[in-house]
Amino acid sequence: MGKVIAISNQKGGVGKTTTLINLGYELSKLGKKVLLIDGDPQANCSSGLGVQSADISGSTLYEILINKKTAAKVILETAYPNMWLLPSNSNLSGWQVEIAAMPKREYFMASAIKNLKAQYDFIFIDTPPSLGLLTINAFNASESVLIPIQCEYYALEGISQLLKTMRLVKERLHPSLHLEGILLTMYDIRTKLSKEVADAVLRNFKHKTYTSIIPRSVKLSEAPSHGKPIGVYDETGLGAKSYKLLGAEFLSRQSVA
Amino acid sequence: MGKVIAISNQKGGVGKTTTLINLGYELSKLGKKVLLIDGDPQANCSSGLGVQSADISGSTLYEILINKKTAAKVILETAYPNMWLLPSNSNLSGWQVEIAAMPKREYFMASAIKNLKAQYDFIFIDTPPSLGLLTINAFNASESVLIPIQCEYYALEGISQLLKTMRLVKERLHPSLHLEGILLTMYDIRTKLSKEVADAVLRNFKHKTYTSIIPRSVKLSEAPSHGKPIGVYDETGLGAKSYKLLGAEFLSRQSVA
Ligand SMILES: Nc1ncnc2c1ncn2[C@@H]1O[C@H](COP(=O)(O)OP(=O)(O)OP(=O)(O)O)[C@@H](O)[C@H]1O
Ligand SMILES: Nc1ncnc2c1ncn2[C@@H]1O[C@H](COP(=O)(O)OP(=O)(O)OP(=O)(O)O)[C@@H](O)[C@H]1O
Ligand SMILES: [Mg+2]
Ligand SMILES: [Mg+2]
Repeated sequence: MGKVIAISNQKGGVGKTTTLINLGYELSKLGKKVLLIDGDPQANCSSGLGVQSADISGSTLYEILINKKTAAKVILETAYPNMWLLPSNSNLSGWQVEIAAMPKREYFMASAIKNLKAQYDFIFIDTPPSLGLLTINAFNASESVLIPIQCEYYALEGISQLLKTMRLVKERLHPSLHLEGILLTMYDIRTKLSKEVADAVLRNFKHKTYTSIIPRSVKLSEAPSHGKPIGVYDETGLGAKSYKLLGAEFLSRQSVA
Repeated sequence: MGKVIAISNQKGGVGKTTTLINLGYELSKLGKKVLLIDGDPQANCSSGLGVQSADISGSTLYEILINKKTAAKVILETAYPNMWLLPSNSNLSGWQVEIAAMPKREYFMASAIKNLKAQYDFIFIDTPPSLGLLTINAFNASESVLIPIQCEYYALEGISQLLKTMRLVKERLHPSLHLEGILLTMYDIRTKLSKEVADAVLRNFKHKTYTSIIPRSVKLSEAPSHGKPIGVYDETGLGAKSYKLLGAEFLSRQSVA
């Protein structure tokens, strides 16, 4: 039965979308069936895999959430055998306003995707850099949350706010929600700052932090402009190796649960 | 009479807060009286200037917006003669939900700060990485919007969404809103990608894009952990020089309006 995991951090630009695409790809290469859901109106996950907004007009997560289309009609194959994409475009940003006053507004995404679990091993949901209704919906649709943390000063500040929001969701909306893991990203070996941030995270969350660390790598920032995961765009580089290690570590932690 | 400018881009991690602090500081060194308003519940602007959330509890932008305190009681002096800070903490994130159903909810910030204009030459408002109620409030409180754009692939995608939102705000809520300028940030001279993104931005927005470009610089990412603007933390480095050039160019564009 598929496990649903939200990738979230309200701090912007920390590597949420990059981790979704590349962890998803590495797991698909290890034979797992993976669905990526683009839950951010910026739709970077869709464009990072080469899907342009004009190609999917009227056939996105938004149409599923408003019951206009079924998921089966919207889900796209990718160029990679075990990986599928449920795309989005900027229409999704209007949805939060449309449903703001509706009852059970926090659970729309959960009910929209519950029938998909049986078809995949893992379903990852990308979230926008905020703790608004889209992110809360993604939390309620997920079993756990994977938190990328950029190895920079501001990134430390936001962790307590994010964990507080997760606790509130767990207490009030979704009791089984838990932390999947913390991933250190954009680690720059040239700077003291990266080490200081990494040490601080490990002091507080040692058992929950992946030993695989994603280095800052220009190739990783170039890959989305080619619409490819790093494991395809620059297979032998540091970026690809680090996400490959993460994929293996992520899987090994599943059985230990 | 002070000019109010929002610094905004819904794409996360593009250098909004970094530009607010450092452009503000450079203008203060040129003799302008500058107020920085932390309009993001992440409160990175406050912590980037060394102000910790516990020190300002009960005395932030939130208390002004709910009419519990006057701005004069909340505004802090900084270590720099011509620069002041109106701080925030995570309480601000609850405000958007509290006021979601109130009439004139888009104008609360505008009325809260209108009496401050006479005391400053420039007032800059930091915004969160979203186009929600906080950002709309900041737009309605401002004359113009300064848009930092990171020289990376995903950053290009979001510009049209941001400009569309600005147009809607201009048509429906605030007719005098205009684009202050576009700032290219985190330009990495080692990569083709930076040049491609910069060229694309210049093709579409040549007259509105500052010729001053902010390079990617480790010192810039270290400065906030010391609570200092880059012009103080690493005065002779590339980061400080680029924001100093921006300060001068920003001022020269004011008179040309
Ligand atoms: N390890 C890395 N090294 C260098 N660049 C990276 C790395 N990971 C991501 N990037 C780049 O940094 C930027 C931010 O990453 P990404 O968009 O994945 O973050 P995000 O958290 O999804 O952002 P948002 O908050 O806007 O959704 C992107 O331009 C991406 O290509
Ligand atoms: N020119 C630069 N070179 C290197 N690092 C930078 C530069 N500008 C900003 N940074 C760092 O990049 C990260 C993102 O910058 P910043 O927090 O200012 O962006 P933001 O747009 O305000 O993010 P958010 O969307 O979360 O509000 C921070 O860790 C910051 O220190
Ligand atoms: Mg993203
Ligand atoms: Mg910011």
